[in-house]
Amino acid sequence: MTKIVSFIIQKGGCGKTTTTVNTAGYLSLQGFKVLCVDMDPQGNMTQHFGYDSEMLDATILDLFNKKRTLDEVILHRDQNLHLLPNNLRTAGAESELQKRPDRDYLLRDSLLTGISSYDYVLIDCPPTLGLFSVNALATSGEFVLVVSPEFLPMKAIKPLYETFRTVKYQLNHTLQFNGIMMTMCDFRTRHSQEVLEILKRNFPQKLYHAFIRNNVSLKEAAAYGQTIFEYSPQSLGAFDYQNFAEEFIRDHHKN
Amino acid sequence: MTKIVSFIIQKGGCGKTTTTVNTAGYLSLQGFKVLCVDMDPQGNMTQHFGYDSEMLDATILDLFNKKRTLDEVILHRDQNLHLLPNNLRTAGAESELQKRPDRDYLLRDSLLTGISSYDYVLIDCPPTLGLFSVNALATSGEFVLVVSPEFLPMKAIKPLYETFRTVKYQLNHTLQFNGIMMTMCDFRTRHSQEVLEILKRNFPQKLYHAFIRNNVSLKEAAAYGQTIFEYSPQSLGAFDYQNFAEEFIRDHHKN
Ligand SMILES: Nc1ncnc2c1ncn2[C@@H]1O[C@H](COP(=O)(O)OP(=O)(O)OP(=O)(O)O)[C@@H](O)[C@H]1O
Ligand SMILES: Nc1ncnc2c1ncn2[C@@H]1O[C@H](COP(=O)(O)OP(=O)(O)OP(=O)(O)O)[C@@H](O)[C@H]1O
Ligand SMILES: [Mg+2]
Ligand SMILES: [Mg+2]
Repeated sequence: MTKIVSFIIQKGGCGKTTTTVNTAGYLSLQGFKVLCVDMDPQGNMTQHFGYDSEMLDATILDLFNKKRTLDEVILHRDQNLHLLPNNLRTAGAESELQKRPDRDYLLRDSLLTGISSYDYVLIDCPPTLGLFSVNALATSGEFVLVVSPEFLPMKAIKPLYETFRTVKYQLNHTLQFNGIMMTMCDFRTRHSQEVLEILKRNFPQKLYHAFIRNNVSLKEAAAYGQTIFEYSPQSLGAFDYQNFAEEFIRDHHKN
Repeated sequence: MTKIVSFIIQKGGCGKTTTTVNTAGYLSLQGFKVLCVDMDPQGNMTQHFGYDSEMLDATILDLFNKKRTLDEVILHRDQNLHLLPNNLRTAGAESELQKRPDRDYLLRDSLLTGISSYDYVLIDCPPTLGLFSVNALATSGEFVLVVSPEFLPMKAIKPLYETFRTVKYQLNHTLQFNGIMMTMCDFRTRHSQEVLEILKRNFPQKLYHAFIRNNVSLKEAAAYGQTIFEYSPQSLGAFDYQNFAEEFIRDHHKN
């Protein structure tokens, strides 16, 4: 049974792309077949995997417009890791896509035919709660809320939770809240400890034990178009994402 | 002559809101009359100034829909610092606003009548290049590109530059590229030094000398609804933003 999971928060720069890429990297090393979906027209996930997003012939937009099939658009990044890429052409088409009657199910309908061979489909969301994030939630069995332990990111949680409820009741009854993953953490500061306390109090069951520390090798890996496991497997970043991915897998098999 | 400046980059989490708020804070302390405009429906600037964005009666959306006048919407945060607030209601209205013939000038037309008493209008942009960022650029005399010295944020510069050219030729001939300001800097890492070198090489005339170091007091100030000058005037963050604001003022009077 293919697990479809969105990594989401509308606040910018919380580590969504870094988390989706590195979780996919670890899962694929463990032998799981993973399809990554870049739902951000800025194409950061596509770039993080080493592709020049603006040079691609086909992207997820061609799938939405039924100009290409899934097989024609998917990039075979590695044996166990495939990518549904994106670029800014999709941003330009957003207001047209908004007008379509099937606008909430563009992604779900595009994936319907061809994802049974994957163990996981991991979706990277853009920093908004618009059409593309709604599509991601409408397609997913669950979502992971990615947050850095800071005040402004924390403000994003309540509106996101409300969007989750709306999508669950109107578009996708199966959608579950998988959990909250904290990244870019430096718990030496009082500020991040205070945020951690607030999250523990409000979401005791949902907070992942694993968290990701601030680690420059995660930034560098993106510059080299690699996952952290390819770029620097002995780094703190690789250790932390292994920890998270192990908990993510365990959680899944528990469900 | 009122100076209208946008702080922009579509990449999420680069410090746009923190920069707009603290630059406005410094300018207002120097006696300049400043109007801050929150063009991000997530309302982070509104929250950073201490308001509960979701509880507001009137926001910038009411201005776009001509339901309220500028005076009715503007919040008088301090004697020299006023705010045009925003919240998620505006996100819900985006696809309607897109359809309007005056959609690119919603902000410009809303400000036309009432900004002559301000020395500066500073606009905080959302993490996209859609309707709201285009409106910000169509209204501004200049824009400051806010970036953190990392690979993924750097990938955003070229598409932003292209959007600037398009807006300049189609919507606003007066629009100028003020400069690039680097924030969230930790120049002990090779990665950030490499990015700095690339920016110096590609934009020698545009890079501000002043930059903002990573400093937790900037995160804390947001949690207290204050500018860094109110929250911790002796902090590194206050020193760095003073430096930047001084250079920003000098540049302006030079133009
Ligand atoms: N744990 C970490 N330690 C250090 N740097 C990190 C970490 N996680 C992410 N980064 C860096 O922080 C920046 C933001 O991360 P990322 O782009 O993954 O966030 P995002 O939520 O996807 O952003 P957006 O909202 O723009 O999509 C990137 O430059 C990334 O390389
Ligand atoms: N120089 C700095 N040092 C430490 N933390 C910072 C600094 N500048 C900003 N921050 C923090 O980093 C996070 C991102 O900053 P901010 O929200 O201002 O970026 P943004 O570009 O406005 O994000 P978005 O794309 O979501 O609008 C916030 O939690 C903020 O408090
Ligand atoms: Mg991203
Ligand atoms: Mg912001």
